Amino acid sequence: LIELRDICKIYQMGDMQVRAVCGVTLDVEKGELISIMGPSGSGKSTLMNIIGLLDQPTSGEYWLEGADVAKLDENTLAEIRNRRIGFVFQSYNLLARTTALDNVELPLIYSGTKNRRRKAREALETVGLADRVDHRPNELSGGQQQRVAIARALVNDPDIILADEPTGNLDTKTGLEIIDLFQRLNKERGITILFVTHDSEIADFTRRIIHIRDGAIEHNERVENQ
Amino acid sequence: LIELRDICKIYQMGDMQVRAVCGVTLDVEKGELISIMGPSGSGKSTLMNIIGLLDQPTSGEYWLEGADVAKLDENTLAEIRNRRIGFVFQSYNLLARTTALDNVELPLIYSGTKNRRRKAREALETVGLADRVDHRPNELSGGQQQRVAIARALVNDPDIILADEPTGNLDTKTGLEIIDLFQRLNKERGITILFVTHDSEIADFTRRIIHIRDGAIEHNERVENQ
Ligand SMILES: Nc1ncnc2c1ncn2[C@@H]1O[C@H](COP(=O)(O)OP(=O)(O)OP(=O)(O)O)[C@@H](O)[C@H]1O
Ligand SMILES: Nc1ncnc2c1ncn2[C@@H]1O[C@H](COP(=O)(O)OP(=O)(O)OP(=O)(O)O)[C@@H](O)[C@H]1O
Ligand SMILES: [Mg+2]
Ligand SMILES: [Mg+2]
Repeated sequence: LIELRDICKIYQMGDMQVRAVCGVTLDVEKGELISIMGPSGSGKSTLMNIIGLLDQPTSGEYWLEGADVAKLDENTLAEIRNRRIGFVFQSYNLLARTTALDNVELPLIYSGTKNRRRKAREALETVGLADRVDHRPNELSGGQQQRVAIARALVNDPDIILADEPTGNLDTKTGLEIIDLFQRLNKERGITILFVTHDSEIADFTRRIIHIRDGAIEHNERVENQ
Repeated sequence: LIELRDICKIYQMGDMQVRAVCGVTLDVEKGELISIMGPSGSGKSTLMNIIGLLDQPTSGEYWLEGADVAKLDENTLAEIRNRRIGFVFQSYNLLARTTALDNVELPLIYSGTKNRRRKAREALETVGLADRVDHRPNELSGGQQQRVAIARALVNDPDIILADEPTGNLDTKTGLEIIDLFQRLNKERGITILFVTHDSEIADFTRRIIHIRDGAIEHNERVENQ
């Protein structure tokens, strides 16, 4: 499903170069449940943004279901981002003046889906926020904002979910409920899921852990105790 | 040092009331190292904002070193917030168009401190960001932004540090380095430290854990293994 070949993302800062990621080669099969771990600043979000079509690599190739992403036009990319990929951002990226319900409804407006309001409401229920639908982000706790971002990523029934540290602001119990939800989506609907986490307990729920350090893949770990 | 008596914070949403916290009575002695734990949405940030003078309770009393906070004028409050309290926000609250160095320097400008640039640089070194001082927030990873927020909270040598989930976006190793730093500030300089965390491993480094649920203190736990 996802093939990365020698991916590099290099930022030019004045006369210095920051190699956010470099030399990343990676294959992800349809239906995999993978976690990505590594130190702060090691390139995890950068890699996720490239996979999620939110950023372009400086060099290297990215094939999504056999199509060379660099050759796709902007409309096709926008369509894939909206309908096929659900992205949970590390800093949520919610619209500030907009209620939780409207934030979650937004992808459904873009995809022209029927029954938007009902679907958005159900997604919020799934993450335990049925009683917070009319709150704006600044009227929500940090973990509640995080869950709105999760609900929004799920609402268009994507076949790939990319979640950048989806439980960082959640207590252990709520965090496990979210991971349980991801596991069920993966098992029952075959959704391919990659998430970045710092929590090894949570990584143990996945079937493969990719360890990243200094912008490169250090090693791949099969999780055996399934 | 800190005395809260029957603190309530209630938000009016249309004709509904949201009781973010209610009935919180709490004493914090000078030099304590305390963690606050509880489910997402249970009132931890609300409580921290009241203690940090960033928000006023709907009812109840707050005595800071014997002074009734409700009776202090705005200048005194601003002075205490700037010089005596270092606050690490759950969502960092960094200035977007400003480098890490300038973000950390800001409290020093307000307090009219000499050698600002050097002190800001040292604070960033302490959190491992010596090579990221000229990056703006959107040129930093999530965990790097979190560490800039931590550096900024320390730079004015506060005697109280309030940290709202300071390790939520940090890998285990970097998170423990930060907690180690807090422990040292507490032991060596007697700084009173309260932090919110979801990580019980991190809470075990403190000497008292306050458990919060549904806006109220459920119980106080002494940590014995010191
Ligand atoms: N726009 C940019 N310009 C310069 N450097 C950048 C930019 N964006 C990211 N970086 C750098 O690239 C590196 C990787 O960043 P990235 O956000 O991928 O890290 P991460 O692994 O997600 O970290 P964390 O766990 O802290 O979220 C970091 O060292 C960061 O400072
Ligand atoms: N301005 C507001 N208006 C209405 N309700 C609010 C407002 N701010 C916070 N709340 C509600 O108050 C409750 C407590 O919020 P708070 O941010 O203190 O939770 P928290 O314990 O910090 O949670 P988390 O661990 O998710 O950060 C939440 O249920 C939240 O929805
Ligand atoms: Mg990141
Ligand atoms: Mg909070």
